Amino acid sequence: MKLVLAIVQDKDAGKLIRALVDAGHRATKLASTGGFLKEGNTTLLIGTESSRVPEIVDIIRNTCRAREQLVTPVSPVGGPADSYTVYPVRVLVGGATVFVLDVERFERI
Amino acid sequence: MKLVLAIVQDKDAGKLIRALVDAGHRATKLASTGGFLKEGNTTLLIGTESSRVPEIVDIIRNTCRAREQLVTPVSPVGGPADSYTVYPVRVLVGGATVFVLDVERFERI
Amino acid sequence: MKLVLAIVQDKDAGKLIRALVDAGHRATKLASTGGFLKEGNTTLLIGTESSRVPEIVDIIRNTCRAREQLVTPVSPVGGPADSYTVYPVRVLVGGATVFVLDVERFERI
Ligand SMILES: Nc1ncnc2c1ncn2[C@@H]1O[C@@H]2COP(=O)(O)O[C@H]3[C@@H](O)[C@H](n4cnc5c(N)ncnc54)O[C@@H]3COP(=O)(O)O[C@H]2[C@H]1O
Ligand SMILES: Nc1ncnc2c1ncn2[C@@H]1O[C@@H]2COP(=O)(O)O[C@H]3[C@@H](O)[C@H](n4cnc5c(N)ncnc54)O[C@@H]3COP(=O)(O)O[C@H]2[C@H]1O
Ligand SMILES: Nc1ncnc2c1ncn2[C@@H]1O[C@@H]2COP(=O)(O)O[C@H]3[C@@H](O)[C@H](n4cnc5c(N)ncnc54)O[C@@H]3COP(=O)(O)O[C@H]2[C@H]1O
Repeated sequence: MKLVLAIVQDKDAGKLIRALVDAGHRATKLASTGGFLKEGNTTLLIGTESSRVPEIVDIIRNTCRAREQLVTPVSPVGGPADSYTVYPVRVLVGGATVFVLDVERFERI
Repeated sequence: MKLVLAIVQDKDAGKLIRALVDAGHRATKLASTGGFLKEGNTTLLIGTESSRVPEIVDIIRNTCRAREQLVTPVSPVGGPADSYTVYPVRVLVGGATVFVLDVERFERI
Repeated sequence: MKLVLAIVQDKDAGKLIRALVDAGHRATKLASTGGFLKEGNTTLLIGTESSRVPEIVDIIRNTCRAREQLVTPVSPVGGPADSYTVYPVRVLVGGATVFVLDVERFERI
């Protein structure tokens, strides 16, 4: 048994969950926040038999996509106190970050 | 050291946490949502010594119970456009889904 | 690859995340609740290469600190029905509780 922990963008979460459920998988959704951009994202827990992990990774690959996000830093970068030229920063936010953990014991109660 | 991750129904979460705390266990609660029914549920994190895992599984077994839930599908199943017979679907929601993970390193800071 | 799961007090979460991000780490924040005090706290997920785990534990040690919390029990302890002497209880809440889990497979999608 494995536990797949996938951090995905909110825009893709609904589509990913539907695809997982349609394929017979079970998933639990947690609301989370990215440490860098401080924006809401989604952390999914997907417990599954080891043999189905590749299938789940494929579903994630097919439903989640990387997006560029423009971020305006909170304070101006460099320059004297009275010249406020703010340069927005481009950040590439991945479709998904996936961790597969081994499960020592699994119980359905 | 092990980390027990238990997904339980909100109705049983309070009772389960009280029983764990009374028995000297420590637990952290996360609000979660089921991927299929899209209803709120609870994900508990319980870090514990390996020897106490069976005791924790027993506590879960004694406080969490399976319930049948009637779900009305969003759209009518089959039939022509103007005959709207909607059949509620019965879904058995388990008392708990429990994953036990091995902890390589544990620190109290 | 390892997954560091750290449960910290809300007061320290912002400072900890900034320190992790400044050091080039990635972190995902989950809002959680302590099972005993029923107060909000923060659960952080930090995926990292094994070699960087000690560095992360140090950052946690340097930014999170234990605090004493006074808790007034909900009902008076002992005594007859009409004498309400309530004794607040001191609880030491640790700076952080840290679990390091092994990651079998890691994907960036
Ligand atoms: N310390 C840092 N220095 C410079 N740039 C940084 C950085 N931390 C993050 N970024 C950049 O900002 C994007 C959003 O990160 P955030 O932490 O908000 O949101 C992250 C975070 O919530 C989660 N995540 C990614 N890797 C993680 C890991 N190793 N551990 C825990 N969470 C992770 O997935 C979201 C998307 O991450 P992704 O890597 O695709 O995209 C990241 C990356 O391009
Ligand atoms: N392997 C796993 N990995 C991650 N989380 C897991 C999991 N197994 C269970 N869960 C979590 O526990 C809740 C109850 O699942 P259970 O299997 O008892 O009860 C399930 C099951 O009877 C049914 N169900 C779930 N997914 C299904 C699917 N893909 N196809 C058919 N029935 C499904 O609907 C009930 C409620 O499911 P829901 O997703 O709303 O809520 C699930 C989900 O949040
Ligand atoms: N092994 C573990 N597994 C999962 N989560 C863990 C954990 N150890 C700690 N935590 C999390 O970290 C918070 C602080 O725990 P700490 O042990 O420092 O500080 C604790 C401890 O001093 C005390 N405490 C907790 N559970 C107790 C119990 N069953 N009996 C007596 N005292 C307890 O109350 C403080 C606050 O506890 P609270 O539960 O509200 O909040 C806990 C809980 O959310």
